[in-house]
Amino acid sequence: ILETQRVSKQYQMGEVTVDALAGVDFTVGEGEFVAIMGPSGSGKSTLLHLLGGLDGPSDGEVALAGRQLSKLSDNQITLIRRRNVGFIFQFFNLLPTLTAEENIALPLLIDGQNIKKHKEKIDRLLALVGLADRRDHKPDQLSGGQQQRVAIARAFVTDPAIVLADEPTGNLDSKTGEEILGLLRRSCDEFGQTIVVVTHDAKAASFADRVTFLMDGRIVDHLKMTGD
Amino acid sequence: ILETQRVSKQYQMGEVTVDALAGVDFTVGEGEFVAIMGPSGSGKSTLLHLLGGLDGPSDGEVALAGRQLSKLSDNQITLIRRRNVGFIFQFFNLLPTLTAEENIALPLLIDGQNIKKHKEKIDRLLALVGLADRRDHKPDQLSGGQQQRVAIARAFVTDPAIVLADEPTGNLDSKTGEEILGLLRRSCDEFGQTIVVVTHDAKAASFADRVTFLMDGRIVDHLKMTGD
Ligand SMILES: Nc1ncnc2c1ncn2[C@@H]1O[C@H](COP(=O)(O)OP(=O)(O)OP(=O)(O)O)[C@@H](O)[C@H]1O
Ligand SMILES: Nc1ncnc2c1ncn2[C@@H]1O[C@H](COP(=O)(O)OP(=O)(O)OP(=O)(O)O)[C@@H](O)[C@H]1O
Ligand SMILES: [Mg+2]
Ligand SMILES: [Mg+2]
Repeated sequence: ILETQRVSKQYQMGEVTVDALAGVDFTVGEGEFVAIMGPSGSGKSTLLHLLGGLDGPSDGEVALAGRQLSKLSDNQITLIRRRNVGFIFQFFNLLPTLTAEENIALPLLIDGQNIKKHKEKIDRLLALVGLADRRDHKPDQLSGGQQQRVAIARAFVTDPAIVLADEPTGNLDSKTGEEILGLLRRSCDEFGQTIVVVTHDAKAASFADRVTFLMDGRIVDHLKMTGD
Repeated sequence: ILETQRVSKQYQMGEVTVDALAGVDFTVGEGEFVAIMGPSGSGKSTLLHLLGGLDGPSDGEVALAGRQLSKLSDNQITLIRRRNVGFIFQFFNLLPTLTAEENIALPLLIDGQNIKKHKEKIDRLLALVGLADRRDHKPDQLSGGQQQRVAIARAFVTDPAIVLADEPTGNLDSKTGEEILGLLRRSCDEFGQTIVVVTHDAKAASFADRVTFLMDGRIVDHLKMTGD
């Protein structure tokens, strides 16, 4: 359902070329829960953004929801992402003028839905991430971990087939973090969602089916989690 | 050197009052390394901002560098903070138009210093956080953990007596995180700096002399780290 073939991503800084990713072959099957780990700066966020069609590679091919992105226009890629992907950004990207509840509802609004029809779902998501009593707070009236949880809830509101999460527990205490990881695990086991989590947290990786390790823009190792 | 007495912080949300902190007595001695832990939303960032004079309490007293802040004007508090405190924010607060190197140098500039005289110190800080080859990158050309490391380096550039760090390893892999924690520990042991770290990471807390636990805006427990 997600795939990169020989993918590279370079950034030009004057005369210097930064190789953020080099020759990455990465595949995620439908309904899998995969974790991506690696040192700071190793290319994890870059890979996640390519997988979600938020950016294009310098070289190689990316397939999202089975569609090869190099063959599609930007508009087509945007539609595929909106239909299929929930993205949890490393720094959330919440709208500062909207409340927690409105930020969570935003993907539905963008999709042309009538938000009133989804009130029950939004209430349930707020409760799932422990923010029922913070629904009217704007981002600057929320703690760091509360903002992160708004971003997490938002990623699930369209019931997407694929959830891409960039360090979803980075600002959470271990108890709250485990609740979120449990939510991701259940989405996979009960609802068949495909989950890709970038994480520095070994405990988060332990919730996945397998772990891929990045270093200096390349895949260097794999680990299969034999859950027992 | 840092103290809160019976400190409370309330936010008014229409008819509802949010008690971010309630009756907090907290003291840090000169040259100590203290960690503050607690669930997401328990008041850790709020407490750190009050300790650094970035905000005022609703009730109670705050002393910074031995001075009682309620007796001082905003300008006086700002001067005391600039002279004595290096702050690492939970979400960094880097200037998007400046490079990593320029962001690190900013406190010196604000202090009216000639930055050229401090080139060696800035080079050393860049190397200490592993960003020598990223000095010309702006924040949007840096990974999340690289941005965090710029914020960390910036907090040390004025050799402040006090460093207040809000989740300084939240976006770092465990190896890089330990290097940063080692840097904080050495600042305390070798240079006598006073360090207060808010963290969700038990390993980070283990580098401290003692740990204070917050829950629902109150101090609920203490732990002395008997380092041996
Ligand atoms: N401006 C504000 N208006 C209303 N409530 C606020 C405001 N700022 C913070 N709060 C509330 O105060 C409480 C404490 O916030 P704080 O940022 O100190 O938590 P924290 O312990 O740092 O959490 P985290 O670990 O998630 O960063 C939270 O419940 C938050 O919703
Ligand atoms: N726009 C850009 N221009 C130049 N270099 C960039 C740009 N964006 C990212 N990079 C570089 O690409 C590399 C990979 O970045 P990426 O954000 O994918 O790392 P990461 O693995 O997510 O790191 P972290 O764990 O710190 O979040 C980094 O070394 C970074 O400096
Ligand atoms: Mg990243
Ligand atoms: Mg906080």
